[in-house]
Parts: sequence; structure tokens; C-alpha cells
Amino acid sequence: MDRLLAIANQKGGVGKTTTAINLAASLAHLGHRCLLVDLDPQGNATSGLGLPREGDSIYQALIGKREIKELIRPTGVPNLEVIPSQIELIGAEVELVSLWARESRLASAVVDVVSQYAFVLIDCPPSLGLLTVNALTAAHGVIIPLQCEFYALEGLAQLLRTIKLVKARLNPRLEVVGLLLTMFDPRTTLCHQVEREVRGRFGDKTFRTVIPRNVRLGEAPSFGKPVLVYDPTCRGATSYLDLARELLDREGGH
Amino acid sequence: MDRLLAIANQKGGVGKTTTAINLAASLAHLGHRCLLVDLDPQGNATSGLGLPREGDSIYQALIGKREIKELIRPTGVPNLEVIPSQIELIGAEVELVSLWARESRLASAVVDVVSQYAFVLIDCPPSLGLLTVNALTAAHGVIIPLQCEFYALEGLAQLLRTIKLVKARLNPRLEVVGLLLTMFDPRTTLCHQVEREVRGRFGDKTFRTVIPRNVRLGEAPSFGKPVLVYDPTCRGATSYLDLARELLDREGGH
Ligand SMILES: Nc1ncnc2c1ncn2[C@@H]1O[C@H](COP(=O)(O)OP(=O)(O)OP(=O)(O)O)[C@@H](O)[C@H]1O
Ligand SMILES: Nc1ncnc2c1ncn2[C@@H]1O[C@H](COP(=O)(O)OP(=O)(O)OP(=O)(O)O)[C@@H](O)[C@H]1O
Ligand SMILES: [Mg+2]
Ligand SMILES: [Mg+2]
Repeated sequence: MDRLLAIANQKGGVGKTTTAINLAASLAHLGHRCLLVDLDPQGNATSGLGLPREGDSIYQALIGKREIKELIRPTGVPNLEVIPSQIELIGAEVELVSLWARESRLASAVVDVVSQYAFVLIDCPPSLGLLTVNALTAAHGVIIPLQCEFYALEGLAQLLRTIKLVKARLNPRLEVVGLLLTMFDPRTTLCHQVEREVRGRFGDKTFRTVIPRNVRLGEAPSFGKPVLVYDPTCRGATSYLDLARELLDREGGH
Repeated sequence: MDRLLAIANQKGGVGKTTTAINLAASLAHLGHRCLLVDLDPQGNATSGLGLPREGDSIYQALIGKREIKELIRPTGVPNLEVIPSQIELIGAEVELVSLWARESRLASAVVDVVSQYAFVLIDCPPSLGLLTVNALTAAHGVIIPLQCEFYALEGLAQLLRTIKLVKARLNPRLEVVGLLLTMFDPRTTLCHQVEREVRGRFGDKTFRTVIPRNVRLGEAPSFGKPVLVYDPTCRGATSYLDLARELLDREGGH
């Protein structure tokens, strides 16, 4: 497969990290080798998998100091490895500005490892700055987690514009793989309204799988484990497993 | 009073915009003139109050093209005015880097309007870049909205470090006014654990008022209204009114 997917949305708190960790862990559980790249200075994907946010990180690869191969860490979950983030990454947004080929630093760094994995997933920070642009420039596709809220819908147009710009100028193969509805609470009309609007506007581009609001997804990171390991039978775990299967169906055509 | 407060937390989706809009509206409702500055390129505070995200915005004041006085807009809520955001603000993070006194552009821009309001509140984007640093450099105090989740606690140390740095080098009067627990769901043990941890560590710096998870807070922005106008009797509205009263008590000492 060797598919490289960015998990991106500049709106904060929509479930990017939760999707990156639990989709990667689900694909790994189904037997596919996965690499998760934590491109967010907050380092939530790193700590959510129980790794320390110290030592070398993706930052060193972006500024050309380390090979990506040297930064890969095991996670304790079979078939899942991670490239951690570190607080220095905060400076990268500004430091990258003056470097050559600043938008494609990540793309050229990952090129020699992508073929060793079925999937490489990139967790993005809540912004459309140079870190997210690097992820979009490196990626084959983008998964857009979307909370069923008003503000989440508002930001979508800007995100899709940015994806179009990256596709036109930096990465012609970039496609939107799918929009993923997250933290869905069927008791609220707001969620149903947003779902109707998103499926109406984006049709098949919207994953059939919907991730329900489930407190176990919020608890799992404090134990440094994906939800599939923390509580395999909860709805949070089964919904991300469903998402992994749906993604494999969609990607199967490639 | 003329207090200038930043609403900041680099963790995404913790309730910064919801707090900025509804605290400002509650203070206005209690008879205090308020100005809300939308410093987030997403422009959620602008649209959450029913204003268009077009035309001139705080961006023009940061780069020195417009006076802040010219950017003030009415909101339809008595005693509440807003300085809107606009998508150009996305570029400001990078553009400000090379300007003189880049950290204090906002501080020098607001200085002639602060005295006309009892409170000026600044809604910050989910990052610790130059926009948030500008807000911290201009502010008397910081309110830190905190979701009762694991990742929210994780980012706190980095935010407090940044506040300390700004206080030491750019703005000696900067204080943490309080940590505000948001989206609190009493049915989950996670929320109670986080509350115990935060009150244990920060004591009186934690507001007594806790904002419950309440779907009306998510619905109100789609009508362009603060929750106090959209549904004055709901728990979301009464909790922000309580917060405003508690803030007035705390600030009363100044
Ligand atoms: N389906 C869900 N049900 C319940 N809680 C969830 C769910 N998905 C995510 N969460 C929790 O909601 C919070 C926000 O999710 P997450 O951190 O994954 O979003 P994000 O988009 O990565 O945020 P940021 O913009 O800060 O990077 C986290 O505390 C997470 O544990
Ligand atoms: N107490 C609450 N109960 C229910 N929903 C809430 C509450 N507070 C905020 N929300 C909703 O949760 C989402 C996140 O809140 P909000 O946008 O205010 O956070 P933020 O910190 O400003 O996000 P960002 O980091 O993107 O700026 C919004 O859709 C908002 O309507
Ligand atoms: Mg995240
Ligand atoms: Mg906001």
C-alpha cells in the first residue's frame, strides 16, 4: 500500500490526535505496519502512546540534522511505530520560513521510509502554518476529522482552499480521502444537523463510520495506550476499528 | 476598571472562544462596557457574534495600517463591541517576525482605547506563536480555559512557562487571573479527577465557577448570539453569568 495520510484540521480539539493514534493502532491490529508521525509541538500523539516528549524528534529531520530512520521509536503495540514530537517543534513554524524548499522538508525526509509501511499517518497541529503545509505536501491523502459543531463547519472552507493550493503548487497527487464525523452525540439535534449538512455537501467523501462521543477515548491517553488496548470492547474502540476497515476498502482500489 | 484580559490556551477546542464571547456578554449584561478582540485567524468570535469575517480587522492594527478606534464594531448586544478577525491574520504570525517590536504591536495599538472600557477581552488562537504572545504582552491578566481531559493538563506546563517568559521580558504586570474548568460532565470520573488535580495544584487560582457541558453553548454561535441572548435560562448561560460575577469579585480588589 505505502500510503501517507495527513490527519488535518486547523480547528482545535476536533479529534485529530485521537484519530491518528486510534486509526493507526486499528490498522496495526488488522496486520498492517504503521508509522505515526507527531507533527504537533504539543506532542499529544507522543504522550498518548506512552512515550516521553524528550530527545530527538521530527524537528531534527525537518531542519536536516537527523535521518528519519534514526528517529523511529517502538510503541509496545505490534506493527505500530512512532516518530515523536518535542517542544522545539514550536520554533519550526518560524525557523522553516527562511529555509530552501521549506514546504517540502517533510516530504523529502520521509521518502526513504514510506515504502517500509502500509500506512504512514501524520498528526497535525491546529493551524494552517508551515507544519501542516509540510504534512499536506508529503501526503497522498488527507483525513479531515470534524466535530459536529457550528465552528467546525465554518473552518472547512478555508481548509479545503489550502488543500487545493497545496495540490496545485506543491503536491499534485494530494486528495481528500474522507471527512470523519467525531464526538457524535445522537441525543443532540446539532449533531444530526451537522451530519445532514456534511453528507449533503460532501456525499461519499464522508466516511460512513461515525465516531461517537465516548469517555474511554478521553481516558485512554492518560494510560499511554490506544483505546483498542485500554478497553477493546468499548464503542470508541469498535468505531475506530470500523473506520480502519472502511479505509482499507477505500484504499483497496489503489 | 479598564482591565485587559487574554483568554489563552494553546490546546485546541478547550472553550477559549466560547468563554471570550459569553464572559464578555455576561459582563456587558451586568452593566460593564466590554470590547472583545478576535485575535484568531479562524474568526470564531467574530462569527459567533453574528458579524461577517470580511473587511478590515485587527490585522490592519497589528501591521500599523489602521487605528484600533476605526476597527471597533457594534454587536447588537448593549455594552458589547468587537474588533473582528479576518483570514489575512493567518499571515500575521510570519509577517510580524521581521517587524520592530513584534511582540508588542497589539499592546501599543490598544493603549488609547483600553480606558474607554471596563474590560477588554482577547480571544487567542490555539498556538503559542506571535499572535498569542502579542495578547500576553498587552494583557493585565490571563484566563486559562481548561477542558477536563488528559491532554489539556499536559499542555498547561508549557503555557505557564510562556506566561512566565512574557512576564519576565515583555510585560511585568502580567498575572494568571484564573484557570476555568470547561465542558464539565459530572457523570465521568475523568472530569472529577482533573478537577481534583487542578484545584490541588492551583488552589484559589482556579475559579470556583465551573462551566458544564451544555449543548446550548454549541448551538448559540450558529445564531450569531451569545448564549445569554439565545437561551438565558440554560445552565450554559447561568454559569457564565456566575463566572462574570466571580471575576468582578476578584477584580474588585484592584
Ligand atoms: N470521540 C470522542 N469521545 C470523547 N472524547 C474524545 C473523543 N475524541 C477525542 N476526545 C477527547 O477530546 C479532546 C480533543 O481531542 P484531540 O486532542 O484528539 O483533538 P485534536 O484535534 O487533536 O486537538 P488539537 O487541535 O489541540 O490538536 C481530547 O481530550 C480527547 O481525549
Ligand atoms: N461548555 C460547553 N458545552 C458544550 N459545548 C461547548 C462548551 N464550550 C464550548 N463548546 C463547543 O465546543 C467547541 C469548542 O469550543 P471553542 O471553539 O470555544 O474552543 P476554542 O478553545 O476556542 O477552540 P480553538 O482552539 O479552535 O480556538 C465549539 O464547537 C463550542 O461550541
Ligand atoms: Mg491534537
Ligand atoms: Mg477559538
